[in-house]
Amino acid sequence: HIPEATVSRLPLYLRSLLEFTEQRVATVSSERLASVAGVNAAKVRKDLSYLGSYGTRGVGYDVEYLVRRIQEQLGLDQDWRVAIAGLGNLGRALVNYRGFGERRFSVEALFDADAAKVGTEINGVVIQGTEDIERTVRERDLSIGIIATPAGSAQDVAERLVEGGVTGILNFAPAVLTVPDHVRVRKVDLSIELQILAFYVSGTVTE
Amino acid sequence: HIPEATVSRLPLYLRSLLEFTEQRVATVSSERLASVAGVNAAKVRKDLSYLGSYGTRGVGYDVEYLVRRIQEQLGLDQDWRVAIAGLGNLGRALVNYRGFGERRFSVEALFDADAAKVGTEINGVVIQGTEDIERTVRERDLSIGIIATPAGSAQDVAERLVEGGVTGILNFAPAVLTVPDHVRVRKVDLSIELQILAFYVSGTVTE
Ligand SMILES: NC(=O)c1ccc[n+]([C@@H]2O[C@H](COP(=O)([O-])OP(=O)(O)OC[C@H]3O[C@@H](n4cnc5c(N)ncnc54)[C@H](O)[C@@H]3O)[C@@H](O)[C@H]2O)c1
Ligand SMILES: NC(=O)c1ccc[n+]([C@@H]2O[C@H](COP(=O)([O-])OP(=O)(O)OC[C@H]3O[C@@H](n4cnc5c(N)ncnc54)[C@H](O)[C@@H]3O)[C@@H](O)[C@H]2O)c1
Repeated sequence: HIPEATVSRLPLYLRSLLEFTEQRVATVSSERLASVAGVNAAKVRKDLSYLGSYGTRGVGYDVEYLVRRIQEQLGLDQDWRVAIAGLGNLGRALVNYRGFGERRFSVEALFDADAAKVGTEINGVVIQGTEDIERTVRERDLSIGIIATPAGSAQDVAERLVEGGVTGILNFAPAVLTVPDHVRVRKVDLSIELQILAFYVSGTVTE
Repeated sequence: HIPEATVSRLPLYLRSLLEFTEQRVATVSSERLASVAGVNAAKVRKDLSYLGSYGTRGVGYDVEYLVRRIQEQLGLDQDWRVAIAGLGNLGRALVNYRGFGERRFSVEALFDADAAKVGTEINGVVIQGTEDIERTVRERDLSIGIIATPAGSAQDVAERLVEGGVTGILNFAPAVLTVPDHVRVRKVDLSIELQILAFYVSGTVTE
């Protein structure tokens, strides 16, 4: 059983560990990982113990072993096939973001309700109409959907994605989605990032 | 001393508490708040104890009091004046996002290096050239900068924002920024959201 707070830190550790791999660093201390994730070293050791990974006192953790363990744990040892619905400003920024491909998330299908956008291409992928969502998700075996539509369309789009077989949804639209129990929805609200930043900027003392 | 993991959950509690306020709900249990933040109820009680806020056993927490306490803690009892640099796909999506204004983050200035964009307007704000960043940040007393430029320009833009007086930076560009100690930088990487979603979709059992 891995706590949610630990899960949300694993990608932060992974990002740094991948940088260490590029710099041919073989071992890393819990202190060094702690500073990149904004927690204390004891918490890092606790987090990594959930993966059955114990460093050697005085030596640290083996970088390559940790990268493999975290990637397995996050399900990144496989390719994830992703659909994006809503190719406005946000959707286009997400399609072009290289950070997704580097983590084996491959954007395979694009959907929009605007007839003027349907049939055009971004990064080699043709935008289809929303009536194609269910069939395309099924045919191309897509497992994750990203919703970047206005709030009013989000529920309808979610239902079409789920009908086609998607089991994970990243929702940017300011709307609460109702989906079956087997589907996981993660809501992104970038104002939360600003609120956390404001906390630190306003000088409140923290751990 | 409030731990970072607690800080990052406060905006999640706040979002739900504001919804309860709209629904005229007077009190809320730690269990109810726990389910919105994806942690257990004991952790909610621990988080809220850092704010000096203790619920009454069997009754729960006073919603209005909690909203005020969390807003004070997050520095949301004041207005935050924000600049955005880089008005491409991502920057435009951020300017238009109503979620910022609802939390008292007001986008006051826009900057881009593309001569064709300078002088045009988004949401009533005129895009200025990057040479204006320092003067405008100082004159309008902006405290937060959001960087949505390509990686290669991020450091230069950060330096101009800091020169003008910004003390918090939300960085979307895939580049590590070097800033003075008094400036807080928060990096956003949306692929981290996908990695966390992938963890839950791949069915790994969690707490
Ligand atoms: N969560 C966050 O932090 C955050 C940040 C920025 C924007 N947003 C939200 O993301 C959404 C997109 O923002 P934007 O700036 O890109 O808006 P936009 O208006 O530029 O783009 C919306 C796109 O969705 C398309 N669309 C409309 N109905 C659709 C449907 N039924 N199916 C598929 N596509 C449909 C439109 O044609 C358009 O291309 C908005 O809901 C906005 O509130 C969220
Ligand atoms: N962190 C994430 O999760 C995430 C997600 C999507 C995109 N991104 C990143 O955000 C950035 C923007 O993405 P996009 O899709 O909007 O790209 P884009 O090319 O559409 O926009 C970039 C904008 O920055 C402007 N610009 C270039 N140099 C500048 C400078 N020196 N000062 C000010 N503005 C300058 C350009 O003129 C353009 O308007 C990229 O670095 C991208 O990698 C990050």
